[in-house]
Amino acid sequence: MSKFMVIGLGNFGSQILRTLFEQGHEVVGVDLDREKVENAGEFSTRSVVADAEDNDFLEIVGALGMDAVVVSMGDHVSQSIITTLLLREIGVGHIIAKANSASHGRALGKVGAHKVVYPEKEIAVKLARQLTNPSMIDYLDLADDHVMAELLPPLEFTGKSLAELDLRREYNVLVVAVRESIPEKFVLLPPAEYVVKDSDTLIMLGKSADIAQLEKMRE
Amino acid sequence: MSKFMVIGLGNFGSQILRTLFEQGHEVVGVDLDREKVENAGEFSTRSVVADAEDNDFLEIVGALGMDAVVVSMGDHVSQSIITTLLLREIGVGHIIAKANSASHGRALGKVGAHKVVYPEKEIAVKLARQLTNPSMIDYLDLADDHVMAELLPPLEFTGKSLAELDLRREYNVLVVAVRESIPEKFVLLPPAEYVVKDSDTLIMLGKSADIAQLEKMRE
Ligand SMILES: Nc1ncnc2c1ncn2[C@@H]1O[C@H](COP(=O)(O)OP(=O)(O)OP(=O)(O)O)[C@@H](O)[C@H]1O
Ligand SMILES: Nc1ncnc2c1ncn2[C@@H]1O[C@H](COP(=O)(O)OP(=O)(O)OP(=O)(O)O)[C@@H](O)[C@H]1O
Repeated sequence: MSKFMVIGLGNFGSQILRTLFEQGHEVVGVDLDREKVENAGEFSTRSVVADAEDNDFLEIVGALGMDAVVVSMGDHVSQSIITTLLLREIGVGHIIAKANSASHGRALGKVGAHKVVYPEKEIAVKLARQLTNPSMIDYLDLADDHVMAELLPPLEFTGKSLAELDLRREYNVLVVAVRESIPEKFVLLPPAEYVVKDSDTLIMLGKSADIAQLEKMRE
Repeated sequence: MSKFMVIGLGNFGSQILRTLFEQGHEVVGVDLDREKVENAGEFSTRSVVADAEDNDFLEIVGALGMDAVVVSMGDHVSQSIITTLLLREIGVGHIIAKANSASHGRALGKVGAHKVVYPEKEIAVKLARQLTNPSMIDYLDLADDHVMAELLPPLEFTGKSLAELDLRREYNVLVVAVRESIPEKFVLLPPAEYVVKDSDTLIMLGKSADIAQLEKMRE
């Protein structure tokens, strides 16, 4: 069991507090707003009304003893920067800060955040990709321009086996799994003779441009 | 090129507006707040100050002609529900609505949202998983309790080949790729004689519990 502190109990802050609490960890919530602190009482070990920019407070409440501290005050840019700075100065070893813009994120990194997250941007980029390409069910950016994508197969794939389609040679992508929907079943590394149905989705790995090529075939 | 409308220009709304605009699509931003509308002018085709709960307005501004409309008013629960209802009543074919709680999301579904997104919750769950398990770099939930995870390999894997480790038989997981960090290189479906280095990360597929087993080995 680990110990976490979350400073700033907006939408994101209270979600991370609740998720860690429900996983059985010790979590402390901090906010200036009394009502938010009272609401957080149900999904935290302890919740405290305080100003996180008060240096003495961070030491008293035991920020140093936490496995990680999350600073979630995206719209309160100066407060989040000062709080991150103070946490780093007292020696907190793992600080995660939420940013609402790229410049805010860079400043948080400079003053000591170990990790910066951009929740709205991350989901906006994913949603934009799904809106502009309906065959893309879900994806994850990997490294070196590779993506893992779950796609509806192009219509001309239906009724053909993976061996016939020879996706590695033809399109430079790798089918690592198939999700069948009737009944819902997940087939890891399907055999070459697997025949694609139009109700299947294909989980593929490949370079972003190669995957995009396949997405366009269905339009 | 497609046409999108985004109603509610908070953090998430303005991010999705900007992302779609930068991808070259026609985007219309709507908000009650004049300052937010003026700021959005730079990253939208058109931005309009208006009350989205005004039925006539939605028809005049052409919501019906959009490929999709995003309703992003998570904290304004009643406004987002009424706006979603009105959009559906005038016949908009693809409505995506942001929710800040599960009950808000269910109500949006009932009044006609085609898709409900929970940006804060989705990233909070991912961050909580990374915080409580430092060997987990990134992951994506697939179907039927399967996950795709990028993990730091357990220390005892270092110096062993994938054939020796025999991960499919021993742990019921599949290594679909390896990310080398020095130099950064991505190896799709590594050969059986690939020897794991401690600076590599392994991209694996498997059941959530089987992947979790591997994560724990590194603690
Ligand atoms: N100095 C401070 N000390 C403690 N809490 C603070 C301080 N300044 C602001 N807060 C709190 O931080 C919380 C979150 O602020 P903010 O709205 O900036 O976050 P956000 O990241 O935009 O929110 P969301 O997660 O809802 O998108 C608010 O509840 C506010 O009361
Ligand atoms: N009836 C309405 N018509 C148009 N815009 C509205 C209406 N009601 C609220 N808004 C706008 O919706 C925007 C977003 O509202 P809200 O804060 O509820 O969203 P949120 O999802 O919590 O925000 P964020 O994306 O920042 O987390 C605000 O800018 C507000 O002015």
